Amino acid sequence: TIELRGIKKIYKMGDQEVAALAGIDLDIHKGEFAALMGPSGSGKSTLMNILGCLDRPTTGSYKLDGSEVSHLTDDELAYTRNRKIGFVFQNFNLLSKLSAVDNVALPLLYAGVGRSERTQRAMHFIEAVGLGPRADHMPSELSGGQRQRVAIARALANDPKIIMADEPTGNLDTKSTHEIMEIFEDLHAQGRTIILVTHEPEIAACASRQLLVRDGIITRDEGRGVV
Amino acid sequence: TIELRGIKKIYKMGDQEVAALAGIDLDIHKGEFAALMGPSGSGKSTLMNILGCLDRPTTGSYKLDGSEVSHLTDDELAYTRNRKIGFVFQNFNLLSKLSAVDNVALPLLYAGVGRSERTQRAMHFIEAVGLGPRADHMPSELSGGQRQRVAIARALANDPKIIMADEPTGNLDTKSTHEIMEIFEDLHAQGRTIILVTHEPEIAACASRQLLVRDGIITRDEGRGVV
Ligand SMILES: Nc1ncnc2c1ncn2[C@@H]1O[C@H](COP(=O)(O)OP(=O)(O)OP(=O)(O)O)[C@@H](O)[C@H]1O
Ligand SMILES: Nc1ncnc2c1ncn2[C@@H]1O[C@H](COP(=O)(O)OP(=O)(O)OP(=O)(O)O)[C@@H](O)[C@H]1O
Ligand SMILES: [Mg+2]
Ligand SMILES: [Mg+2]
Repeated sequence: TIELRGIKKIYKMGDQEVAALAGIDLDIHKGEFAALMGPSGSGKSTLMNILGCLDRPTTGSYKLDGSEVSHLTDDELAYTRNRKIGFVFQNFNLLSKLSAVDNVALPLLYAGVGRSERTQRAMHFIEAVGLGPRADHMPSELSGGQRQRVAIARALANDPKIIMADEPTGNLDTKSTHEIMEIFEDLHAQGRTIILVTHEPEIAACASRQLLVRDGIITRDEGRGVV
Repeated sequence: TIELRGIKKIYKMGDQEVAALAGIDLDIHKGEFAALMGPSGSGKSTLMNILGCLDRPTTGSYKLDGSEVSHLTDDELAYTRNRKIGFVFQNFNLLSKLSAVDNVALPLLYAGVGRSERTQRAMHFIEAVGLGPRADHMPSELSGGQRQRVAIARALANDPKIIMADEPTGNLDTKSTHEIMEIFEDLHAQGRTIILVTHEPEIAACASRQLLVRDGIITRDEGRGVV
């Protein structure tokens, strides 16, 4: 369960302030499938980064499964990110010196999984996103949509209970998009929580809950509590 | 005018070969508006990079306005890229140490435009893509869609005759997408050549010519010669 209260993220630029998030109250229950939409620059990635424990709010409270995230130690935070949350970044964030399969295996390495099991599980997800023949390519030897799919595979590798994906199909053709959405729908059917940012209405329609963000606040919230 | 004959791009990986482009013949006339579609990994960005004089084919001929590109000196190639072609990269390629407006002004700097005119023209395009209030932000202080729009503004800054855009609206919401497509349609109405990669059929529909790429070759080509 995710509980945000009064979340603000304010950047100081000289004597100006940019409020990326201007006061977010949000509850997301275990097993929900929520789509986050809104104009470019409205605060979606900022909100996702806070939900994913990758960034801290300027003010406000974030309780994840009952624990206040701002009170967690760095080790506890890293553990939460590694075990509980699978995060797909808007700009992929692959490590350029690791091959596709090694990028996907990285969360498993951090989780202490042994080498042969790591390779086996990473290859399972590499193949699930259609990149078997590209497993040993470096990120610079992959197309944009292939890198995006490696980022998706990496988010799923550690079998997380919560999947947060920031525009996971922005660089994908229709067929690859459908394949990825089927993966998310399967994971949701298994009881996982899915939060996905998209600007495409047909993708948002796959979710049971629809949130609209504008100028750092949530202006619409439909389908709450539907699992 | 663009004339490609027998264009191949082959990557050697150990004892394997990946044919990103497997033999492209293509004519694009001045003033055409062409959309390039195809599955993830099919060769679209590779083709765009060759068209944009950013990469050389393994074999084949590319004549741009009658001149064989492979025979141009480095200086002539740089001049061509700077003056004739505005290129929007799939992954934006902004310089992280320059602000948004300075990124947009960079092609003008290379073209020898004086400082105050540079700032004026760069701001014109920054505002055209809706980023006036973000002109002094660094790329790391911008959202994904804002960076994409800076990349678009930069491609237009030097008033190029040919605009090549690789998935320019992949990270944009519907409203921003429409604004960008209006800009491209205006530029086309002024007689410029536009080549744009997209995976969205509604965007491809704005073009008069539709090309489909699969496994490194062109498998469909409709609307040829329509200007
Ligand atoms: N440096 C490289 N070494 C080996 N293979 C490469 C290299 N660069 C690209 N490729 C391969 O060439 C193929 C074409 O890549 P390209 O980037 O042109 O695809 P694309 O059509 O733009 O895909 P997308 O829609 O995902 O952006 C891909 O299968 C990719 O894995
Ligand atoms: N480090 C920063 N300093 C100042 N402003 C910032 C910084 N990072 C983000 N912003 C601003 O915060 C706002 C929200 O950014 P965010 O990345 O969350 O938007 P978004 O909804 O994800 O947009 P997009 O759909 O384009 O990806 C934007 O207007 C952006 O310019
Ligand atoms: Mg974003
Ligand atoms: Mg591409």
